[in-house]
Amino acid sequence: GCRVIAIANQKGGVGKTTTAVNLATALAAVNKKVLVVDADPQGNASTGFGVPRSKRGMGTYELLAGEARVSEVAEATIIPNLSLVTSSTALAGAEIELVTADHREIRLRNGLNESRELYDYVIIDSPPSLNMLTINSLVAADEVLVPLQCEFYALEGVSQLLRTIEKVKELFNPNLEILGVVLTMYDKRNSLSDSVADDVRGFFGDKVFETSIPRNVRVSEAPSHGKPVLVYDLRCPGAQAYLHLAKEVLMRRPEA
Amino acid sequence: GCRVIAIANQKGGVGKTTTAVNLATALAAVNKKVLVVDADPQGNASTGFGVPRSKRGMGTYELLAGEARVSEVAEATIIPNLSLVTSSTALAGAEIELVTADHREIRLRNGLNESRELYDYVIIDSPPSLNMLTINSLVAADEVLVPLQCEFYALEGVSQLLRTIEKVKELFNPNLEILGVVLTMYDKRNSLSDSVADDVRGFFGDKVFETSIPRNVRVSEAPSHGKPVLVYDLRCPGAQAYLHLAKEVLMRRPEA
Ligand SMILES: Nc1ncnc2c1ncn2[C@@H]1O[C@H](COP(=O)(O)OP(=O)(O)OP(=O)(O)O)[C@@H](O)[C@H]1O
Ligand SMILES: Nc1ncnc2c1ncn2[C@@H]1O[C@H](COP(=O)(O)OP(=O)(O)OP(=O)(O)O)[C@@H](O)[C@H]1O
Ligand SMILES: [Mg+2]
Ligand SMILES: [Mg+2]
Repeated sequence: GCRVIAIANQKGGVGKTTTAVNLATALAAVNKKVLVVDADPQGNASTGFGVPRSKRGMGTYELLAGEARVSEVAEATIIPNLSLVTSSTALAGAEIELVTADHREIRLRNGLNESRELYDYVIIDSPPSLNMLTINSLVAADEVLVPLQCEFYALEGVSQLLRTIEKVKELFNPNLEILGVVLTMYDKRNSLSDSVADDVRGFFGDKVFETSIPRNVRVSEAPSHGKPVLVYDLRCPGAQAYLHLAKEVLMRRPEA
Repeated sequence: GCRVIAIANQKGGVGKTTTAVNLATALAAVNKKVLVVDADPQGNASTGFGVPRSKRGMGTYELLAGEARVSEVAEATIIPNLSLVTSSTALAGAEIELVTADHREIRLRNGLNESRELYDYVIIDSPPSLNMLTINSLVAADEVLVPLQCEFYALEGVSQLLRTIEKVKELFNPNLEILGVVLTMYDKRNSLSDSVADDVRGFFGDKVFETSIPRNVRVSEAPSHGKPVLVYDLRCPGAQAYLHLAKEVLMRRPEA
């Protein structure tokens, strides 16, 4: 069956988009059929695959609005086996429109129904908030992957995120499970990174992936070339870490 | 008169909170009476001043709801001359409540009216989005300070932010001016940082502050001690940069 994974954390700048783009690419590289859904009005995941703003037609907004089906909005990317539903500025308006819409929480789930027969993995990149777009991502997903930057402010927000996940599970999506937590921008020379990593492993136990993603400038350079870092520089530590993460994701299935 | 400055950028993790906390502390250090308003449900600015979550009573939520006046919710901090309006989890609900409320855009401006007689500077930390909380911050403010991380994805979002600022100015707040753009987490060893900095200076001209904030681990350690970096380690490069930034802010007044 298809696995739908939401990449979520309301803390900003923790590596959600970078994880969505590169985990998806790594899964496609081992011949999984992958769909990435850019549910963030910023549209960074769409940029990460090299789709210029001027070329973004129908996408996530139309899925939420029920105006198009997945097969009509999913577009091929430079990566074999990987399709993308882009985000456009129309999505910025969706947040406000959703608040007063019918069935507001299940719109993305309904929109992605068809994708379950077409793909092995659906990866949803969500915005830095616990708003209706993120709620829609959590309701549409079977699993949540939480990127966690090794910084103090990032640690602070985790309990708010867990409460939101619990609530979504209780009210809208009983199947929702936490696939795992991945430490990002880990810098072994920096004692803060280490102490946050220890706290996270203490709190989450084996939900924390063994792979942590090192801070690596090649990772942040890749988007300016419109490519995932796996394509931009496969040998670099960041790309290698995402390959290892993908292996763990393939091996690990939440208690179904 | 009082200067109300919103710290805004919808891109996550660019240094909004760090800039709000440390700029405010630097201004208080030169005897300006300063109020920090934490308008982000994450509540990181409140943490940055050492206010534990359990101690957060009435704050920004009550200001928005019209249930309390500034003088009732502003609380003293460890910093002389600096008061804080805290954020609590109640604020997470404000976003949805505001969408359908009367006068939804001007609620924070109304709530902060009284502060104009009590303080020299009001610094508002906003969340990583262009939602109702950020709109309220922009409508309440006279000036906008934009922290911009020297990274490609961060550069991408600037035009969306400028469009939103223009719209707020047109519809709700004709006095709103861009005070300036400050480059954050600048790493001179990294060519990406340099090329983004060049792009930003080319685009914004002298709106870009001369001071850029270097990436400095002491800055990210300070919140875990509940202190601004100016208090935690005044000599470090990050703290020194925020002192220089404050000097520039004092010297620079937008065309009134
Ligand atoms: N391992 C890494 N090493 C170096 N830079 C990284 C790494 N991961 C992400 N970055 C950079 O850090 C910044 C934040 O990452 P990213 O945009 O993926 O986070 P996000 O959580 O999606 O942000 P937002 O909350 O705005 O959606 C980006 O500029 C990205 O290129
Ligand atoms: N100059 C700096 N050097 C090193 N680390 C920094 C610097 N400025 C900020 N940081 C760290 O980077 C992370 C992001 O900064 P911060 O939380 O202030 O950004 P933000 O824009 O407020 O994030 P959000 O979008 O979630 O509100 C924090 O962990 C912070 O401690
Ligand atoms: Mg993102
Ligand atoms: Mg912040």
